[in-house]
Amino acid sequence: RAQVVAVAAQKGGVGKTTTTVNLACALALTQGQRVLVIDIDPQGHVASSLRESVRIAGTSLSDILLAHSPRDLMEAVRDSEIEGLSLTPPDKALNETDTRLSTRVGREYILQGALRTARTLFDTIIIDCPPNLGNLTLNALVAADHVLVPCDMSILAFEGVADLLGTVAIVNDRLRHPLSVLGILRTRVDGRTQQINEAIGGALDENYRHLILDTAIPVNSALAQAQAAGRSIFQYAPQSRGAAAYKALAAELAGRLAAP
Amino acid sequence: RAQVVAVAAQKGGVGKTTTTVNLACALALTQGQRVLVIDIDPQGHVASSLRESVRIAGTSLSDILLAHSPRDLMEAVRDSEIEGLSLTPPDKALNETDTRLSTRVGREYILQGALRTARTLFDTIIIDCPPNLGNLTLNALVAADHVLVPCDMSILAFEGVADLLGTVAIVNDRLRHPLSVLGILRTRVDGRTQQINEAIGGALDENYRHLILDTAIPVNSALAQAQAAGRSIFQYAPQSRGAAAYKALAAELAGRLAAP
Ligand SMILES: Nc1ncnc2c1ncn2[C@@H]1O[C@H](COP(=O)(O)OP(=O)(O)OP(=O)(O)O)[C@@H](O)[C@H]1O
Ligand SMILES: Nc1ncnc2c1ncn2[C@@H]1O[C@H](COP(=O)(O)OP(=O)(O)OP(=O)(O)O)[C@@H](O)[C@H]1O
Ligand SMILES: [Mg+2]
Ligand SMILES: [Mg+2]
Repeated sequence: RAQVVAVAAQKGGVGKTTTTVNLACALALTQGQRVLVIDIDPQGHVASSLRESVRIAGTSLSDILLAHSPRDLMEAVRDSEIEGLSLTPPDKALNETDTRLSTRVGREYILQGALRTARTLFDTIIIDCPPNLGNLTLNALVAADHVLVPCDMSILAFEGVADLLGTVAIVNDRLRHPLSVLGILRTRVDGRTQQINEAIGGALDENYRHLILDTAIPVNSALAQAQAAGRSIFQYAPQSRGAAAYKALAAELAGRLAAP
Repeated sequence: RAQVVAVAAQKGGVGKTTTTVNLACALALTQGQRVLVIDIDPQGHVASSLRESVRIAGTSLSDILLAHSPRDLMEAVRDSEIEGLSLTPPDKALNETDTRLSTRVGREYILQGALRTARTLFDTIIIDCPPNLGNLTLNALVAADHVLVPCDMSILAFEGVADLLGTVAIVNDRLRHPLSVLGILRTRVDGRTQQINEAIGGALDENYRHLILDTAIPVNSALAQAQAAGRSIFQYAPQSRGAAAYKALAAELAGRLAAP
């Protein structure tokens, strides 16, 4: 049975998509896993980041979420050209879907119900979330076993962690769904700005010491260039610091995800 | 009568809040304007960025937007300690407000109606938008005369410009609201990564040549440090490249905003 991980942060631009794509590829390529990536962000940036290896599908995530009787997520899933990696297509209609979900009974549980088959077919399922705490992110959190929270070295991203953890607490308490925090991932750590790294790193340590992952992702222009080239970091620059960091992250998490 | 500018981009982390705060301060401090900043992003990062100069108010933006009979935005406005600058308080309840607006008749026009008095009291009104195209951003676009679109030097931010301009076209055509594009602002231009600057700068030039503003904002760690210190760049590091860039932006835009 697959472990489901939602990659979420209300703060924009902290590295949710970069982490989703490169962690998924690292789990598939270096840990030998079968990985499914679900892109529940209307921006559809997972497919842009891997456009060299992805074919656009017919059925969209919106078709599954808005169906009047339950549908199976697998109808929207397509294999990629990366060994062991499958994903859902980009879906700009998710903007309207978010609004339309507001009036559905049990709106938070729709994705969770659609994942039954997918959970038997993959080792890990990773969900890339939009930068907000609306119905789409809510569906991802309720469908997930764990949440991974990227946080870059900025005061605004640090403040955003508390908002997200507040939403996680609501999912646990009010919706009685056991969602664990897999960890806070420090991203875009820039060796040239030690002052702000120490300030934000220190604040994270003081408030969330037990949640901070050992692996931190350095600022590495190869990651942005790989995205522009439509490839994972492992295809674009396998020897880069970005590739090494995401490989280390996959190793750090694989053990925790495998545990029953 | 004030000119209203929405600062919007679906892509997260491109510099919407950094631009809103520092452009507003530059217009107040270097162009002698009376400026109102409206924070319609649930993250409430305008107040965090200026926390050394801001007092939290009683009435929130959600109180205004959800009122059953029209209320005046000025009930939520407070002066800051920065000469010529006023703003609305941070409002995390805007997350739920966004959902609750979905079922209101004419949901897109609520902020526009609440601005009548404010338009007579200020020279420029700037609205900081969340990283999505939901009801809050829609309200900001319909209330605005112009939209300013920050875009950093990344393929994902470049792709996001088309999504936003698509929404602007819907506001113009379907809602018959004359909204002009004040310009696309290149942000976080990093002198060390010329290759990607030329790629993204070139793509912007090819697709949106007439919309690209002359002023570009360089990557400047003083901007992030100023935010961490709760001050505008003009209070924190007035001689920095970031301060010079936002001063130049204010000069470039002041002329266009003043024109009847
Ligand atoms: N470690 C890194 N080094 C250099 N650039 C990075 C790194 N991580 C992310 N980036 C760049 O930063 C930008 C933001 O990253 P990304 O789009 O993954 O964030 P996000 O949280 O998914 O954004 P959104 O909130 O819009 O969904 C992108 O241009 C990406 O290429
Ligand atoms: N020119 C710049 N140089 C250096 N850092 C910058 C610059 N502009 C913005 N930043 C930093 O980049 C991060 C993103 O900026 P900001 O929060 O203003 O973007 P945003 O578009 O408002 O994000 P969101 O989508 O979450 O609302 C912040 O940490 C900010 O300090
Ligand atoms: Mg993303
Ligand atoms: Mg912002």
